[in-house]
Amino acid sequence: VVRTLCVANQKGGVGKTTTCINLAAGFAKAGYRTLVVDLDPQCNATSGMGESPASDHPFVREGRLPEAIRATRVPGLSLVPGCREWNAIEMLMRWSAEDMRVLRRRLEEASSVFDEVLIDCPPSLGGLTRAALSAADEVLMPIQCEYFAMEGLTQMIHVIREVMRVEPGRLEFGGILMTMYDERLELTREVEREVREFFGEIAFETVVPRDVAVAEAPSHGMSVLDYGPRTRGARAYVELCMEVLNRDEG
Amino acid sequence: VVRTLCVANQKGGVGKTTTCINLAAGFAKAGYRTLVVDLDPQCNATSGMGESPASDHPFVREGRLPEAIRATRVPGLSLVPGCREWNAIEMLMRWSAEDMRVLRRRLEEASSVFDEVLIDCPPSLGGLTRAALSAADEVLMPIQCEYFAMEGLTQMIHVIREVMRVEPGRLEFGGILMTMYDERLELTREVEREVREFFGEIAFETVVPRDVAVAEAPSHGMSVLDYGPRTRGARAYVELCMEVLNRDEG
Ligand SMILES: Nc1ncnc2c1ncn2[C@@H]1O[C@H](COP(=O)(O)OP(=O)(O)OP(=O)(O)O)[C@@H](O)[C@H]1O
Ligand SMILES: Nc1ncnc2c1ncn2[C@@H]1O[C@H](COP(=O)(O)OP(=O)(O)OP(=O)(O)O)[C@@H](O)[C@H]1O
Ligand SMILES: [Mg+2]
Ligand SMILES: [Mg+2]
Repeated sequence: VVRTLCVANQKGGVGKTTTCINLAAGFAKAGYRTLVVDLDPQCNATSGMGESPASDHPFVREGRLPEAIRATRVPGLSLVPGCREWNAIEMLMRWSAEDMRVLRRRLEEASSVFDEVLIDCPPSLGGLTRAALSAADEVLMPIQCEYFAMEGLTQMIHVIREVMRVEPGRLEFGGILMTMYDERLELTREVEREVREFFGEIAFETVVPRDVAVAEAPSHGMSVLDYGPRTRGARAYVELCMEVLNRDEG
Repeated sequence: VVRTLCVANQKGGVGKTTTCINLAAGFAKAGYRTLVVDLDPQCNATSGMGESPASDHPFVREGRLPEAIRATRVPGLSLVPGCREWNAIEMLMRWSAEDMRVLRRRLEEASSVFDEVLIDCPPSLGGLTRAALSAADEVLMPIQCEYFAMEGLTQMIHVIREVMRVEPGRLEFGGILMTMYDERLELTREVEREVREFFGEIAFETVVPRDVAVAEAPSHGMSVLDYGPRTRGARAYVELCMEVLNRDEG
């Protein structure tokens, strides 16, 4: 049975794309057939995986979705590329229930041959993110341990609860991941304390440290697991992968 | 004569809000009557200045805009607060020329008593950012010196040129600002080289170093100029302020 994980947070630059690419690589290396769907008009997940954007978005173009899926350099990891034209689409995209049903049906049709699907979202609570939430089984929220992090989360959680109400029992919280963690900073430790107090079990044990190898990897079109397997960043994403898989069994 | 600066970049987490707050504080301390307009539904500029969001957005609610303007703790610095309800509005916001004319007229009416107006934008190229671009005289683009930075800029510049075509002679490039600069990292130095080669004079001389004081200041509702005046981050924003003012005279 395929599991669809939506990686979302309206706060920008918190590590959504980085988490999508590296967690997907971790699943693929653990033997799970994995698909990344790039729903962000910036197409960072697409370029970070060494691919180029599609000229029109597979979700909007007519025809079957499976044709749009590309294999990547990582065995077992495939990609539905993003599209820059999507900007126009985002602006057209009303949050209509019909749109979402179409998107979910097409995604289900395309992803039946996979074990794990990860959707990378833009930094917004607009139509694209809501579409991804309505197509997902779990939502994973990367945050940075900084002041603005907690503010954005409450709004995000509000929207997630809305989607959960529309269709009870489908979408669950996949977890909150602290990224770019710098244990030397008081601010980082303070926000972590707040997050663990407020969210308890929902927050992952694993935190991803700030590690320049993580920021360098996409410029080589590679995940950090391939670019720097012995780095702290790569080890943290492998740990996260294990934690996500164990939660699943739990 | 008032100058309106739009601080925008669809890439998330690059320092748009931080630059808006700190540059505005710099202008106010230099004796310029300054207004910050928070157009981001996250309302980070509003909370970072120690204020709370409005219940409905002054731009959308009927009535005169000047009533919505609040004084802040910094003498000479005022704020049009953001609104979380704006999310619904962003989704409703078509890029209609009529919307933009209304917004620009209301902004002009409200800002005539100021010397400098800075608009903080959400991380997207949707209606809110386009509205801000069409109401602005200059656009200032913060970037981080990381791999995804250059990719996003080309799309951003494409939209800016579109706005410039619609009304020639109004909007100009205010400059590209490198933020969270870490001179120890090869990646940072490499991207800086690329930015200066590609954009030349448009890139500011001033770079803002990564400095935890900058990230701590908003949790106290203060600019870094007030929170840590002798820190590297504060000195950089003062330097930027001088550079922006000098370019104006130039
Ligand atoms: N653990 C880490 N250590 C160092 N740098 C990191 C780490 N995680 C992410 N980065 C860098 O931080 C920047 C922001 O990360 P990323 O682009 O993944 O965030 P995002 O949430 O997808 O951003 P957006 O909101 O624009 O979609 C990128 O340049 C990325 O390379
Ligand atoms: N020079 C700096 N040194 C250290 N931290 C910084 C610096 N500038 C910004 N930050 C921190 O980085 C994070 C991102 O900055 P900010 O929120 O201003 O970016 P943004 O572009 O407005 O994000 P968004 O795309 O979500 O609107 C914040 O937590 C901020 O405190
Ligand atoms: Mg991203
Ligand atoms: Mg911001």
